[in-house]
Amino acid sequence: GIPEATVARLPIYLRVLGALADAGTRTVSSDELAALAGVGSAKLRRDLSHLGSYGTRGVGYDVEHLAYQVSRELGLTQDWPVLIVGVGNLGSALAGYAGFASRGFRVCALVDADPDVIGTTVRGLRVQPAAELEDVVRHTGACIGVLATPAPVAQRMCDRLVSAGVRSILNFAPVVLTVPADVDVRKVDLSMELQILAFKEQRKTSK
Amino acid sequence: GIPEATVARLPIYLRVLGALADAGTRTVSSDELAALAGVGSAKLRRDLSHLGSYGTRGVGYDVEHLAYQVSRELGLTQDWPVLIVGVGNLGSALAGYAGFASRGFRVCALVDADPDVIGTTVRGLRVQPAAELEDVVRHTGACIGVLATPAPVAQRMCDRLVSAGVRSILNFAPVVLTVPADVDVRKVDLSMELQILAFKEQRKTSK
Ligand SMILES: NC(=O)c1ccc[n+]([C@@H]2O[C@H](COP(=O)([O-])OP(=O)(O)OC[C@H]3O[C@@H](n4cnc5c(N)ncnc54)[C@H](O)[C@@H]3O)[C@@H](O)[C@H]2O)c1
Ligand SMILES: NC(=O)c1ccc[n+]([C@@H]2O[C@H](COP(=O)([O-])OP(=O)(O)OC[C@H]3O[C@@H](n4cnc5c(N)ncnc54)[C@H](O)[C@@H]3O)[C@@H](O)[C@H]2O)c1
Repeated sequence: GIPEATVARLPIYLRVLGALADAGTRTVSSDELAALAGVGSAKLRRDLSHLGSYGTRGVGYDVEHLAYQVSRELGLTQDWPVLIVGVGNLGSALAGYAGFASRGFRVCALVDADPDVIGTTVRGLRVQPAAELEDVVRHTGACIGVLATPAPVAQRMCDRLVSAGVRSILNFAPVVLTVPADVDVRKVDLSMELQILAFKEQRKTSK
Repeated sequence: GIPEATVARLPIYLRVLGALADAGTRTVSSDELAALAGVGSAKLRRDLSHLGSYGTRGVGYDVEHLAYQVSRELGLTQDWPVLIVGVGNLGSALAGYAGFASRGFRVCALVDADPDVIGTTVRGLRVQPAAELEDVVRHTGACIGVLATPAPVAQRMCDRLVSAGVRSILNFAPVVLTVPADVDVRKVDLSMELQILAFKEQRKTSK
């Protein structure tokens, strides 16, 4: 098996790789990864060779793939297929966010209702028709739905996600969704964040 | 002055108008607004006439403007000028979010570094060059900065916002920012939201 000492260093490598992935860094040399992890690069290369990972001469390691290998070794491999409904400005930003993939959230499909958007490729995925949502959920096994549609259609699309079997919803639309008891919804409200900043700003100036 | 009974109904009208603005509804008829507020439409029209607001025959009231008039009457008028740095997918989505304007957060300026983006109009605002950030802050009096740039430039742009006098920062870039003690930063991390959903999903299936 893998030496104990190597296993003990894997969580450190994983944390460093996660930070690199978040920052959108695609590859990392063994010297750079070793420096970030606080180990010698020869030791790092030996550790990773135990995982069957050797990097590419002159290029280094693929950050996302290495993160996957390390987390698999640590028994942490999660793979949550995420479906994004509504591929406008917000949906496109979410589709490309590296911070999702590095934590096991794989955007597996994109759907939109606009004929000009359907069929286009966003971050390597072909946008499928909202009309085929149920088929898309079935094919991909999507278990988390992200709602980035305009407000008037959010509840309707939520209902369709739920009847297709999706049990976890991340909602960006400014509506309060109604869902069955066994479905979790988290609503993101960025104006709330601004209000907190404004509140603090007001307190500063009133001192 | 304005009748007591009218003043008592203003907070209800404001709450209804806020919900309409959130949902992206631009205009509302007096009948619709009255129904949502639970009052007769003749009474509503009389109330609003006391604010000098008469609506447009056949169209109704402008939601955002009426909300402003009502909150001004209630002494609640806030105006927080917000500058968005980075007008890609995420920045464009934020620039257009009605939920900000209805709560007194007015996006007053947009800056980007990409020559193809500079000079374009996004939601009615002309995108200005990131190189002129300090001038833009001075001209607009921006006091809240939103960082929607790629990670590698986030700290640099943050430093420039701070030295231009911005004291409140909403950060979307996946980096931890360093700021002086008198500057507030709120960091948005949407992968956190997904992790919470995944955690709940895991607990469901392990029952
Ligand atoms: N919660 C927040 O803090 C926050 C911030 C910004 C935007 N928003 C909200 O996020 C949503 C998206 O914002 P945006 O700026 O990306 O809007 P957008 O108009 O750029 O994108 C919306 C997309 O949804 C698509 N769509 C419409 N009906 C659909 C359907 N039935 N099925 C699938 N797709 C459909 C449209 O074709 C479009 O591509 C809006 O509801 C907006 O209010 C929320
Ligand atoms: N926090 C989260 O949950 C979350 C979710 C999605 C995206 N993001 C992050 O938000 C940021 C924006 O994402 P996006 O999808 O909109 O990216 P994007 O590439 O579409 O947009 C980034 C924009 O920033 C501009 N830019 C680059 N350097 C600049 C500078 N010095 N000054 C001003 N503008 C500059 C680019 O020209 C571009 O228009 C990224 O850092 C991304 O990782 C965070």
